[in-house]
Amino acid sequence: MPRVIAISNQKGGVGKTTTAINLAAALALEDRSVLLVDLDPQGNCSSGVGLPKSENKHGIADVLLGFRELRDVVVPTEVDGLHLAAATRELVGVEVELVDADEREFRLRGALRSQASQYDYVVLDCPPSLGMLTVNGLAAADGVVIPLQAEYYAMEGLGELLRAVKQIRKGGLNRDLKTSGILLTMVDRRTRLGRDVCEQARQVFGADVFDAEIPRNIRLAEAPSFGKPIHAYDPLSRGALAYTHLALELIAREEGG
Amino acid sequence: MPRVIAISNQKGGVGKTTTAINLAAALALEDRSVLLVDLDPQGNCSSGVGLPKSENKHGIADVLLGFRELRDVVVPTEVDGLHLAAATRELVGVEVELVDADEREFRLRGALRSQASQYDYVVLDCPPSLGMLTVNGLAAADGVVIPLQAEYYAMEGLGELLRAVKQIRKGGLNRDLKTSGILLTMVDRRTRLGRDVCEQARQVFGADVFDAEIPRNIRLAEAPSFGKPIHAYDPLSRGALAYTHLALELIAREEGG
Ligand SMILES: Nc1ncnc2c1ncn2[C@@H]1O[C@H](COP(=O)(O)OP(=O)(O)OP(=O)(O)O)[C@@H](O)[C@H]1O
Ligand SMILES: Nc1ncnc2c1ncn2[C@@H]1O[C@H](COP(=O)(O)OP(=O)(O)OP(=O)(O)O)[C@@H](O)[C@H]1O
Ligand SMILES: [Mg+2]
Ligand SMILES: [Mg+2]
Repeated sequence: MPRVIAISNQKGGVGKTTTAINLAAALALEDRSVLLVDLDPQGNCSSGVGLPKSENKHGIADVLLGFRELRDVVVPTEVDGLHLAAATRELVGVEVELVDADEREFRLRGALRSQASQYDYVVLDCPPSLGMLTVNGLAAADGVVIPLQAEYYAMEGLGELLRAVKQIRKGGLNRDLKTSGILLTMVDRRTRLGRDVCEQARQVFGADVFDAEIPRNIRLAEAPSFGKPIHAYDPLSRGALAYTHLALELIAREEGG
Repeated sequence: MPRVIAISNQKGGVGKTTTAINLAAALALEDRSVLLVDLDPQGNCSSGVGLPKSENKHGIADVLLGFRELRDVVVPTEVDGLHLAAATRELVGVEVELVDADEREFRLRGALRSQASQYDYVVLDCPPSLGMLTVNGLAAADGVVIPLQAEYYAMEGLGELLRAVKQIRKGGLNRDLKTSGILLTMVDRRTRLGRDVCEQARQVFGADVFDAEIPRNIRLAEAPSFGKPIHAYDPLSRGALAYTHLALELIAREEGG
């Protein structure tokens, strides 16, 4: 069975998609077989690996609504070993369509349990909310990676997300859900704010915070316009090295050793 | 009747809250009477003006659910002429509670039409989604200001938002809704990406793009941790000057002259 990792934070613009794409790519470069799933109707994850939402006929929305099997919507990406279950235009309607549906929280979990066994990791990019798409992601996940932008508003919302994760675990939706780790993103240690938030996060959350920090690095913001993960766009950039560091740390946490 | 301006973009982290707070403050400093409304369950707008969600007993959620009148939840802020209808913990449940309610899209519009006549401007901070809270905002608004972060993913989502605004206008939810303007935010003209996106936005959207650009300025990210708009935290910063420029431009567009 694959290890399923959700990348989630209801705060917007903290680096969820950037982390989902580049962690998945870095894991594939470490010879893991990886499925990336775009659960955000914005479809940034899909376009960030060169498969924009508007060009995808089928995707994860078909699986969540029961129209297609997961294996029928998965496509390869430019990176060896990295596959994608893409966003399509239909994804924006899924939350409303699932309101009265059976097993609505477990649609993704069911599909991954039965049809993703050939992967070592499944990485889920979640939208900036705690709605039904994110709930599907958290119900299907073994662990959640929480990108934390090194700024004030992001710190403020973290408590609410940790409470939601706890409710999903204790409320029975997913008894095994753990926090894989908190990832400091867009870190600029030249600013007092950047240093303060990093220090505060490590003090408050201790070992839950990954050693790996993702620096603010313009190459990470440029890569999506070429539809490439950072390792394919600029493999020697600070952004690429940071996501490789994260992948190695996650492998150590997940696989032991 | 006040001019109601919604600050909206479903893309996360593009500067909606920063724009709502600092535009509202800048308008108040130009001797307008302003009501700021926090429609985002995250409550960043409320804490950004020193009234964090956890400390507010009543707020806009009570008005949307019909429990209180608007005048009973409005509170003054540190800035003369700037009032707030705050977020409370209950706001996170409002979208679900309105699913089957009467006039669910028009709750905010009704409250503002009947109880906000003493204000010159009402500024609405919307969450990063196109759900019922944002729909309430767009249905109540005369104009929408769209913050556009000068980066790739933000440009990608803009078409979808403009389509949604058009649907709200042509579909009858709000026949008078216009785009007040597209605001370039977090602009760093030292990077090629920043220059490219600004140039592209002005080419494609022309006069719809405000002249005022908001530069990336660390003082704007620091101010919320003190619960102050930029003009109260660092009135001579580039961020404060840029939001003043925006307020003057909006006044010229809205009031003529
Ligand atoms: N470390 C970084 N350095 C520089 N830019 C970054 C970095 N990480 C992300 N970005 C850029 O910041 C913006 C926000 O990141 P991203 O879109 O990944 O966040 P998100 O949390 O997925 O947003 P949303 O809430 O809309 O889903 C994007 O334009 C992205 O390219
Ligand atoms: N011009 C700027 N320069 C530097 N930092 C900025 C600027 N504008 C906003 N920020 C910071 O960037 C982050 C994102 O901004 P903000 O929270 O206002 O975006 P948002 O669109 O409201 O996010 P959400 O989608 O979560 O509601 C915040 O930490 C904010 O302080
Ligand atoms: Mg994203
Ligand atoms: Mg906001």
